[in-house]
Amino acid sequence: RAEIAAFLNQKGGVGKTTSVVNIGAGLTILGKKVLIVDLDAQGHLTTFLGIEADEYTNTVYDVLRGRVEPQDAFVKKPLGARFTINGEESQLSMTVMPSNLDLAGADMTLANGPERESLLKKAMNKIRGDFDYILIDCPPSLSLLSTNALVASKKVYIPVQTEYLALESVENLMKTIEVIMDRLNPSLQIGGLIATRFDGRKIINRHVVESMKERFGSLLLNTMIRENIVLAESPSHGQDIFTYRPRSNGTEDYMSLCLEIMGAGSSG
Amino acid sequence: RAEIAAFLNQKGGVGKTTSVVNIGAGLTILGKKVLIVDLDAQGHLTTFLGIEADEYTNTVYDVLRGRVEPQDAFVKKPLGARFTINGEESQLSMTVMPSNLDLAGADMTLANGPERESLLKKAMNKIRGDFDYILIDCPPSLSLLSTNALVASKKVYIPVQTEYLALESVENLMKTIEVIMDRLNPSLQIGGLIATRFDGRKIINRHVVESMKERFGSLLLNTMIRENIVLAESPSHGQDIFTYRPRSNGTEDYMSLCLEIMGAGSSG
Ligand SMILES: Nc1ncnc2c1ncn2[C@@H]1O[C@H](COP(=O)(O)OP(=O)(O)OP(=O)(O)O)[C@@H](O)[C@H]1O
Ligand SMILES: Nc1ncnc2c1ncn2[C@@H]1O[C@H](COP(=O)(O)OP(=O)(O)OP(=O)(O)O)[C@@H](O)[C@H]1O
Ligand SMILES: [Mg+2]
Ligand SMILES: [Mg+2]
Repeated sequence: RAEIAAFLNQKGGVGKTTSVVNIGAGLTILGKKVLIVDLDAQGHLTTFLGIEADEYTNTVYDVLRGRVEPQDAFVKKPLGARFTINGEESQLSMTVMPSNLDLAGADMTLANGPERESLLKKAMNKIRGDFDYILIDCPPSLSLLSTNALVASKKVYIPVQTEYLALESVENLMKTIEVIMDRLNPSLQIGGLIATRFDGRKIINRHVVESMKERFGSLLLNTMIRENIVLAESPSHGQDIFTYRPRSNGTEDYMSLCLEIMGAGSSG
Repeated sequence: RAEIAAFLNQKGGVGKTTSVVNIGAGLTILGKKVLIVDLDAQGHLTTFLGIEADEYTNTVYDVLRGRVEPQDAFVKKPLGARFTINGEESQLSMTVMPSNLDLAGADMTLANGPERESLLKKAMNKIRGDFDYILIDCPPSLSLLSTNALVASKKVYIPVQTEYLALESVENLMKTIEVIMDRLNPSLQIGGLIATRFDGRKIINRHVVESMKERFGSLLLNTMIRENIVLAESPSHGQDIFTYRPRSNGTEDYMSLCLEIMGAGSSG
């Protein structure tokens, strides 16, 4: 049964979408069956992978409203790179549940329904058996959609850009997560904080990492994602980092993060 | 009567808060009376300036709910730097309307009231006479709060990080703004797109600026804000860039942007 994880931080632009795409791809390369869900009405994960979610495409919004079954909103995304595993060349692909602006109305249209916080959980329960990992990309807000992600997940990972403003909002986020753990999802755990866009030459980045270690201790994952321009370039080619630039810091960092997350899974 | 401008982009982390604080400070140095409004429940603008908005502080949420008058939620923020204007040293300050997490409930609690989209406009109308500029920092979403900002404003400025994902969401934003212009605020104009975190050495930054020029023409403001680490450091000192590092690219860029915005005001 799939390990379901949400990637959430209400601070914008900290690397949530970049992390979900590249961890999804890394886990796929490591032989796992992966579904990634775009729960942001802006559809950045969908755009990142070059998927067109027009009015004929079934999206996560159609799934949440019960209009279609979850598997009817699956899009197969082949990873560009050819991988040779055990001597055999294979075409790997991950599954994407896309999103588009229709989702923008969800907070209002789904707000009055019964069990409004567990719509995503019910949908994921139908398909958990088909995957090893389900990763959910959240919008930069604490809304009904991100509550749905936290209720559906067993783990939540918090990407934190190593700059001052991004650090400040983590305490608020932790409080919100604790409320969800108490009231809606007692099995939810914090998978960890992921330091992103780290540049060791910048004093502020080093200072922020120091305060993260002091404030959050072992919740801060060992792997830090370094600032690497190819991570910002790969979306304009619709590709994950392993496909776009296999020999790069971005590839190294996201692969080591995948291994840490997988390891965390077995000891978690 | 104040020129009211909203700074909005639903894409997170593109420099909205950094721009409102530093344009506010720049206009203050140029002799204007400035109010900056924090319309983000995360309160990043409030945190940026070292303001503590606890349960005893009147915030923008109290103003929107009509619990207090707008001027009861003013916090005076002195600019650290001493400015000598016409031979006289003066202590300049700008006014801040702070925010805190109470605002997170606004989309739900204010959603059913009458004229829910013009709550901020009504409040700003009471105090417009006291300022030359009112700048509104928006959260990274298209919600009731950002609609309030667009209804209250005469201009909207769109900070766009010069990276692929940030560019993609601008088209959606323009469509939303047009809907607001048609239905709720016919006098709203697009003040311009502001290219932020630009680093001329990075190919992707140059490419994105080229496509912005092609797609949006003269809507792209001439002044680009260059990537400059001191802009990310100044919030940890509670200071605007002019106070924190008067001799820096950040100071130069934001001062030239202020002049462009002021000039745009007179010919707009
Ligand atoms: N390690 C990195 N090095 C360089 N650029 C990065 C890195 N991680 C992310 N980026 C870039 O930073 C920007 C923000 O990243 P991303 O869109 O993944 O953040 P997000 O948290 O999902 O944003 P939002 O809050 O809007 O959903 C993007 O342009 C992305 O390409
Ligand atoms: N020109 C710049 N050079 C370097 N760092 C910058 C620049 N502009 C902004 N930053 C940094 O980038 C991060 C994002 O900026 P900021 O918080 O202003 O964006 P925002 O759009 O307000 O984010 P949110 O969507 O979360 O409200 C911050 O850590 C800020 O310090
Ligand atoms: Mg995202
Ligand atoms: Mg902000």
